Amino acid sequence: MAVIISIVNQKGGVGKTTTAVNLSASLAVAGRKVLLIDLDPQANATTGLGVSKKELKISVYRYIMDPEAPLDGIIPTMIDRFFLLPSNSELVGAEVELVEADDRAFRLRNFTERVRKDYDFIIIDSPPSLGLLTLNSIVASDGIIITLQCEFYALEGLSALMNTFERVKESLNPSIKIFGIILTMYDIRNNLSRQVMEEVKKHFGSLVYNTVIPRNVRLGESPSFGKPIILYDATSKGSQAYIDLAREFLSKVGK
Amino acid sequence: MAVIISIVNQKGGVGKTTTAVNLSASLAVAGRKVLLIDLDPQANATTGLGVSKKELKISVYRYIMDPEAPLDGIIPTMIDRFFLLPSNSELVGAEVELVEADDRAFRLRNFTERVRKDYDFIIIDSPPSLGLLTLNSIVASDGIIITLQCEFYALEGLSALMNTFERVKESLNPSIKIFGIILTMYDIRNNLSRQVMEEVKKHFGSLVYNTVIPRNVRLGESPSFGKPIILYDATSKGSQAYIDLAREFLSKVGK
Ligand SMILES: Nc1ncnc2c1ncn2[C@@H]1O[C@H](COP(=O)(O)OP(=O)(O)OP(=O)(O)O)[C@@H](O)[C@H]1O
Ligand SMILES: Nc1ncnc2c1ncn2[C@@H]1O[C@H](COP(=O)(O)OP(=O)(O)OP(=O)(O)O)[C@@H](O)[C@H]1O
Ligand SMILES: [Mg+2]
Ligand SMILES: [Mg+2]
Repeated sequence: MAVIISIVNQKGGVGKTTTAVNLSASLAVAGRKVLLIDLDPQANATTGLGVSKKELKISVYRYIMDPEAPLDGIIPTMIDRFFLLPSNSELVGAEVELVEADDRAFRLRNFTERVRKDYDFIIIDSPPSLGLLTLNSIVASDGIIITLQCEFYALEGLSALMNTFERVKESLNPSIKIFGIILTMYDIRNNLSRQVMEEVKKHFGSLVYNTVIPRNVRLGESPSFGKPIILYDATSKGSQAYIDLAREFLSKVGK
Repeated sequence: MAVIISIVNQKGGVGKTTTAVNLSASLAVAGRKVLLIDLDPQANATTGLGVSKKELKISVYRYIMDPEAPLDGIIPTMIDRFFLLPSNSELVGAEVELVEADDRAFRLRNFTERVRKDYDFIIIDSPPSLGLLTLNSIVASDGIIITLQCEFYALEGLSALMNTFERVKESLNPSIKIFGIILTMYDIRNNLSRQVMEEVKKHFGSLVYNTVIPRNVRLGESPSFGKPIILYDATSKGSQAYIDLAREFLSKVGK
């Protein structure tokens, strides 16, 4: 039975996709079977794994509209045991199309419950908003991971995210947990990074992962080659950090 | 009569708010009367100018729901001639509340047309999505400015943004123009930055501003002090870049 995790933060550009892709790849390399679901109409996780969103015939949109549809939308990646349910721009329409549907918050969950037995982990990349897609992601999950860029605006948005989390926990998914907060794009030369880190550790204590993802040029380059960092440059600090993160994650979820 | 501009890009974290705040401040310092509208429920432009979103009694939400409401929601900033229409989290509800309204794409425009005569420039900061709020922003504007982080994923999203722009131009706002593309967080040490810049200049030519905003730590620090960069550190490369940008902008729009 898979553990299902959403990578969330409504603040844009804080490393959600980079973490979803590279944590998934690192878990697969560590021998786990992983499904990455790209729930962002921007489809960055899809492109970052070398899949052309324009040529896609089936995307996650099909399963949001019909959770019982045949599973041929799930595609392999270049890493063994690592599968992707890709996205494309048709997902943009879902938020409006589902406004009237009573089960609009449960569409993704209906799909993930169906495939949960086939994987060790299901990781969901969400868009930069607290709308219906992110809601679907949190409702479908056992826990959330918050990626937090070490910057002022990113810290600012944390309380809104926590409020949304509490509301979902009370009404839609009582068993959801916070698996942790991951600090991303940490720049050791920059005071602001250190101040944000100290502030977050003060408020959230042990929820904050010990593994910190440094700002690393190779992480920004790897999606342009359609590869996770471990295939693009396994010797880089970025790749090493995501391997460390996968190890810490496995010990925290007890697998 | 004000020139009205939206700062847009559905990709998150690409410098929309930083550009909206610092271009507005630099135009005000150059003697223009400017209204900055924060149309993002995250309210980063509001916080970045030292305004407490929790204590706000009136936000832009009031004018989206009632464009004829009294104008006491517009507040002065610490810079002469620079005014703010702040945001807070009540704006989150607008997208769903307006789904049935026939004029849902024109709400902000009804407000900006009312106040256009009072300013030289109205600048609108939009959220990281192509939803109803960003649609309102584009429909209310004479032109859009696209902030583009010099990274692969940011470049990737440009075609989706251009499609949305064309659709709005055809059906909702035929006179809308693209005022330009501004490259942000340019890192001179990083090949990827240079490659993205060359790619963008190849496709968009003179639409790309000559002024490039460098990655600059002081720009990331200034919002935590509630100040635009020109007040936080006028000697920084970040501040100088936004002053140059304001000058280039004024010459491009002929004011
Ligand atoms: N540790 C890092 N070092 C350097 N660059 C990074 C790092 N993590 C992410 N990036 C780059 O920063 C940008 C933002 O990261 P990413 O797209 O993963 O964030 P996101 O939260 O998914 O954004 P969005 O809110 O748009 O979905 C991307 O261009 C990415 O390549
Ligand atoms: N030129 C720069 N140099 C260094 N840091 C920058 C620069 N421009 C913006 N930043 C920082 O990068 C982060 C992202 O910028 P900003 O919040 O302005 O982007 P945005 O596009 O408005 O994000 P969102 O999509 O969440 O609205 C912020 O923490 C900001 O302080
Ligand atoms: Mg993303
Ligand atoms: Mg912003």
